[in-house]
Amino acid sequence: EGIVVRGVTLKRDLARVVLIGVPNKPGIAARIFAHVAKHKIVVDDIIQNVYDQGQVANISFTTSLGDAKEAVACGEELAKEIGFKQVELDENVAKVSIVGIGMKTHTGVAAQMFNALSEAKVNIQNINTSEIVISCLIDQKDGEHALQTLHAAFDLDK
Amino acid sequence: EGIVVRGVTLKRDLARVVLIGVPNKPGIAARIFAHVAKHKIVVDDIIQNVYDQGQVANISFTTSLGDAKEAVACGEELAKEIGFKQVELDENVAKVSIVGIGMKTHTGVAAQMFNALSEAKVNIQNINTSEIVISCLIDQKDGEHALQTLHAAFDLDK
Ligand SMILES: C[C@@H](O)[C@H](N)C(=O)O
Ligand SMILES: C[C@@H](O)[C@H](N)C(=O)O
Repeated sequence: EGIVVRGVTLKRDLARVVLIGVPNKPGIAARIFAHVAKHKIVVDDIIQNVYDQGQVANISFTTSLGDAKEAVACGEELAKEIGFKQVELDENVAKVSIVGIGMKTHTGVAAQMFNALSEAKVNIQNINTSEIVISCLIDQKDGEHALQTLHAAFDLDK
Repeated sequence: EGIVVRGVTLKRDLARVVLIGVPNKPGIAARIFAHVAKHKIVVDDIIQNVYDQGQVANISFTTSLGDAKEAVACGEELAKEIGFKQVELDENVAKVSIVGIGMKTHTGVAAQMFNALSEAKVNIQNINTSEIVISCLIDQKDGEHALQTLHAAFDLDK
């Protein structure tokens, strides 16, 4: 059985924008991200969760720090146009990721990552998983510490 | 410049569980997924969004339909133990994904996927992106239609 987690990466200087209470009906995500693209904002990750029995969604995306103000302005235009509750911004974000293969079938891997960060007292903001990458958004100040913690947790610093 | 989107996949018979209003402090995600693993539930994707100025998070995960009841029972135990508002279940879910390379730097790709689904009147529940895979959770009944729509949208059915 091969080594599952092959590396850890850290992406700094990100901003996180979340659109809260977006109506959950077809066409909304398309409209939002067409508008974001029109503002020439480069999007890193998009994370959306539906809740309140499928009535609304929170849509979060990350951009470079440089695009943060533009992204919020864009979000506020959309809040008026589409009609949703709130736009929030966090300009103090980094993304730490573990990279591997077949991580889905090794159910413990995500839990192991969250556990390592928790023991290092690093708060996890957003989570985003696939078979190949599990990413956590954290405070920028925790970036280096999170990187070292995960290297140790997955035996990668030998 | 190579072809960015190489294929579309559909994963059927999924259930979506969302834990609503989870306190946003270190150790919670670790506790939740250790508990889920203890119940022998196999988790497909995990998506977490923080909101309300970082006070709470919604954490969503997908499992097989067969694990749905167990996953909800597990979520409800955690709601009591940890103290959060609500657990919701949708047993009618499929995941459609576009697979490619370097999709982040081609900013239009996600917007193009959302647009194609919107024109097909397919509602997007959850969204989850990385450089290699962009996944949307949709209603099970829309699975086949979404698959064909995306094949056509990305010129993959020639
Ligand atoms: C919220 C948003 O994703 C909506 N459900 C859509 O399909 O566009
Ligand atoms: C909500 C949960 O992810 C919490 N922030 C944690 O770090 O565990």
